[in-house]
Amino acid sequence: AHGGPVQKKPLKGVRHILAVASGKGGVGKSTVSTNLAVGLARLGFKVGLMDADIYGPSLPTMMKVKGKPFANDDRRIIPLESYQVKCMSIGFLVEDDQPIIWRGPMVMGVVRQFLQDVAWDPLDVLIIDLPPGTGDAQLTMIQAVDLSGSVVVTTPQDVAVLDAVRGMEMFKSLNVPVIGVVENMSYLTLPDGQQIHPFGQGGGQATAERYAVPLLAKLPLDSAIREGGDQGRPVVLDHGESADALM
Amino acid sequence: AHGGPVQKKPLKGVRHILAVASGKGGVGKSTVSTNLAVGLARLGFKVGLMDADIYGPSLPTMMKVKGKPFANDDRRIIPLESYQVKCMSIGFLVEDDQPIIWRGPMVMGVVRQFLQDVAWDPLDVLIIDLPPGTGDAQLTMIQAVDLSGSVVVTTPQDVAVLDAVRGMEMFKSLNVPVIGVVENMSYLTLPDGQQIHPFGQGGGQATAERYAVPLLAKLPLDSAIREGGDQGRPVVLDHGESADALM
Ligand SMILES: Nc1ncnc2c1ncn2[C@@H]1O[C@H](COP(=O)(O)OP(=O)(O)O)[C@@H](O)[C@H]1O
Ligand SMILES: Nc1ncnc2c1ncn2[C@@H]1O[C@H](COP(=O)(O)OP(=O)(O)O)[C@@H](O)[C@H]1O
Repeated sequence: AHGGPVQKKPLKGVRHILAVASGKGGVGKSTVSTNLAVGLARLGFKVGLMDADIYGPSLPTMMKVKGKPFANDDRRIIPLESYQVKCMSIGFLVEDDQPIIWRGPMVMGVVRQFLQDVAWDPLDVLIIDLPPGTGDAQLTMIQAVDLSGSVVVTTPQDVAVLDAVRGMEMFKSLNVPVIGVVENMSYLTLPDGQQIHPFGQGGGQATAERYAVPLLAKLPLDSAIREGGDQGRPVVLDHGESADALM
Repeated sequence: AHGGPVQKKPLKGVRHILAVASGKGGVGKSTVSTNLAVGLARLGFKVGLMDADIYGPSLPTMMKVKGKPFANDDRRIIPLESYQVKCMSIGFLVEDDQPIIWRGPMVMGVVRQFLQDVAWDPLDVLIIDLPPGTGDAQLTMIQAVDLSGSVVVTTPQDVAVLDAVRGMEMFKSLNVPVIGVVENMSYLTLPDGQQIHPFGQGGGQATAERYAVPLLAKLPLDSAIREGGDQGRPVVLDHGESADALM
């Protein structure tokens, strides 16, 4: 009834496929995905960004891009472009305020389309912003693609480690290399320069050490990052340093 | 193949059923659910708390409760008790670090069991901590229960309103009354007493106004709240005020 597992097809003309995942929502996974994509594009790479969060697409807002995609002569869907990144999101196809009442097979149908029917190539890297969490949908999506690697985004608190570990276990069980862990909202710098830790400390490090992968970055809680997301202008365009830390 | 939609059965001996939802993860929905449950129990009500987040159960950590539930003589599952709240979570049945690789029909089977086969009664209120988001799973769960009302948890930023609206639309389309909106992480009080807004302002108010429901509370970003969650001792037990705001 589900249309069966999706075949792992390599994507023609796409050199690397990188999944960005989180064990739970709200850790800044989409923020990291969009800034990573735009940062790499600024460095000259050909980048694609696929918003695979079918239920809560954030790409249209965060990349300030909207519109109905058209098909090209080969009947493949042309991704919409923003900040030199080729983008695809279910948000381009549905109204913002309607919950997307998808049943399982329809969800996988859409993901399959995003992978196989979109004219992505040529790309150096396609970044897949997975839905938050480690459930059925995430599993099926990962199994549908030949992933070169993955990044797990987490926050510093102890309880976040449990969720991040679920993300790491998910990739491990599917034989996908984890490039590293990104700890977001690590600290907040007060006006007087003092650093405080509203979300605790150490979660990213603990997760990275447990799986012997690098802690790629500790990103601060910074209203510039949030405003970048709200305004649809990823902060890496104006504040390159934290992205370079990620590269 | 899914076992069909679940029949909306009233739960015998349970007076009110309240769903706590969010348009996206990480807004503090489970924090609000656990503190609401414990706060109401402290006021003398008979309270149940069902962790319906099958993929990322947080109840065992936040309520410091774990163990294999037993069946009673009527072959109904006895909820585990914590802080005078009857609790049920998939976390009692699986190992913490394994991603739960459920396929759709299994998920709904578990939810059905949690509703119909658990010895909840007698209860004044059963609080259902829904999975974050507004997808297929949430829809099916809401349709399975005769909900008295719901609460939508959000954060202050503009982009959060879009997600919160999806939550509101979901309840509206299913004819479930929304009791109100809770805005979490509204402000951070610095050591010198100054209030700052790391997550922006106004999202909760905007959502509440748009649907003409009350903004029930604006909860601060407070490490005591996070530590309460991490330690499994909901903050309302030691700092009753913010919960009273919710009641
Ligand atoms: N480092 C940060 N500082 C401030 N706000 C942040 C930061 N990272 C993310 N945010 C904000 O937190 C919210 C959740 O981030 P998002 O990327 O949507 O999380 P996820 O994809 O994990 O659900 C967004 O409003 C975003 O702008
Ligand atoms: N008001 C708050 N102040 C500080 N930390 C908070 C607050 N509300 C939630 N948290 C923390 O934020 C994280 C996410 O909260 P959680 O309740 O799990 O969100 P959700 O259920 O929406 O995914 C947890 O670590 C929690 O302790």
